[in-house]
Amino acid sequence: REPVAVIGLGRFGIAVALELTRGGTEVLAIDNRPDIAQRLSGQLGQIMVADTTDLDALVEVGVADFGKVVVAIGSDMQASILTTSLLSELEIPDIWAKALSQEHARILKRVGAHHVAMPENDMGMRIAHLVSDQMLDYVEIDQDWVLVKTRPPKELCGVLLDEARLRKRGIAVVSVKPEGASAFRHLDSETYLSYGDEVVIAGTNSDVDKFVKRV
Amino acid sequence: REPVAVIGLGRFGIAVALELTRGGTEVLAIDNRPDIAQRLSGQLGQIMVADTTDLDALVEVGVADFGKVVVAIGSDMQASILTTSLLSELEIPDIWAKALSQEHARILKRVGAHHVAMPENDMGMRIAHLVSDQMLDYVEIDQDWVLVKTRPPKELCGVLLDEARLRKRGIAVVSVKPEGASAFRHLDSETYLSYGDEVVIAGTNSDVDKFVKRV
Ligand SMILES: Nc1ncnc2c1ncn2[C@@H]1O[C@H](COP(=O)(O)OP(=O)(O)OP(=O)(O)O)[C@@H](O)[C@H]1O
Ligand SMILES: Nc1ncnc2c1ncn2[C@@H]1O[C@H](COP(=O)(O)OP(=O)(O)OP(=O)(O)O)[C@@H](O)[C@H]1O
Repeated sequence: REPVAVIGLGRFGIAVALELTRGGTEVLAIDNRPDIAQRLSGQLGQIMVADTTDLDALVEVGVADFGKVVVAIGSDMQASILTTSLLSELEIPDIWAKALSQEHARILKRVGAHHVAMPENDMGMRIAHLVSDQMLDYVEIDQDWVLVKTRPPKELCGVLLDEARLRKRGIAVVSVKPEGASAFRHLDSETYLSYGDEVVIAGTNSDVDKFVKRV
Repeated sequence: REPVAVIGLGRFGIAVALELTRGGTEVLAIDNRPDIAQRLSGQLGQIMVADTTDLDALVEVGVADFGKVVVAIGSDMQASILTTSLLSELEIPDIWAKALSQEHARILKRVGAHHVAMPENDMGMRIAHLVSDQMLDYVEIDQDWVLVKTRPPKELCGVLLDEARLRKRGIAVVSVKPEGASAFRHLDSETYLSYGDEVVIAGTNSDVDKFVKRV
């Protein structure tokens, strides 16, 4: 499994580095603040202090040999753009960068980021759906394809699940966690849902929206 | 549809307020910085300037009548906790708050937040999986139930999809976006996958992990 370099150890960068480490991926964590490196030295394998807007420093800490680098520098837009641009010059094949805004995201892509993430923005959209629609979870897995965790609408409770009929309405019930069960599972050929269950539903935004509204 | 008050218009708060507004929910947006209120006055219906750590100010802007409030104050942990605590005193029935850390999340719950979100942390975890496992998307919809968007593993390409066999390995292929298609759709009774397709797969962390590894 390929090692990954994570630059910038704010909350986002730390989460990336820790989750990679938990999954068995070797991580090189870099930040220009010595106090941050100090604080994390217990939790992360390898931490280096470097200013990544400096090409020599980047090469010196060994980033040039990495196949994958995550630029998790947050509020300093200039440092984030400059670092990304240098990584692109070093021909790093897979560069991920955190963006603060759509404009920042455009610039990052222009200077060589292969993938851009906007954590606060994506999460804000997700929370908006949870708050207004009483879903337990809402995920846009693609442009107009969503997966929603919710209680089954009344009409689905206490009757044999008619998957063909739901399909006509653009809906598929993907998984179920029966009331009292500790985990989700796939559907059986014969499923009865009750109100205390949780289900995962898939479909387009509007099909799922119409469907869930009838809870 | 119930109106929602959003306090704190950083990147997360703005995303919540805008997405709610797009979905047709009435939003009262609040921030104590006049310049922020000024800048957003075009995009958000109703914006008020108030210091939400002041109970009188909270009551004055009308928050006491809301059924749902999102506390999106970020870096000022004290203001976030105090605001949440006051909202709880006002007996707001549904309080969502953004947390900076697990400890902050615990305190927010203790002072009355019904739901806590950690955007940078959740997104960091998600990005970690995308970077290391070459998935197109990775979502934990429950404790140990994940939905993953990916290219089909070689073994699934060019043959009739055997759902029963996959089920024995704990896997369900939930949706497919055939190469060249512009959108995802549900599976047909007879599906052939090819390498250029994208699929959404569901299962436990370890079942999906084993399965995707064989791409
Ligand atoms: N030139 C640089 N070289 C290396 N690290 C840098 C550089 N500039 C900033 N950083 C580091 O990036 C980290 C994250 O940046 P910052 O804290 O501004 O982001 P943030 O948006 O608050 O992050 P998050 O939302 O992830 O908490 C900081 O720890 C900072 O020290
Ligand atoms: N007491 C308060 N009353 C009202 N608004 C407040 C108060 N304290 C802070 N805010 C507002 O909360 C907003 C978000 O806070 P801040 O920018 O510190 O968070 P952040 O973590 O950077 O946010 P994000 O990650 O969402 O961009 C700011 O616009 C700030 O003005």
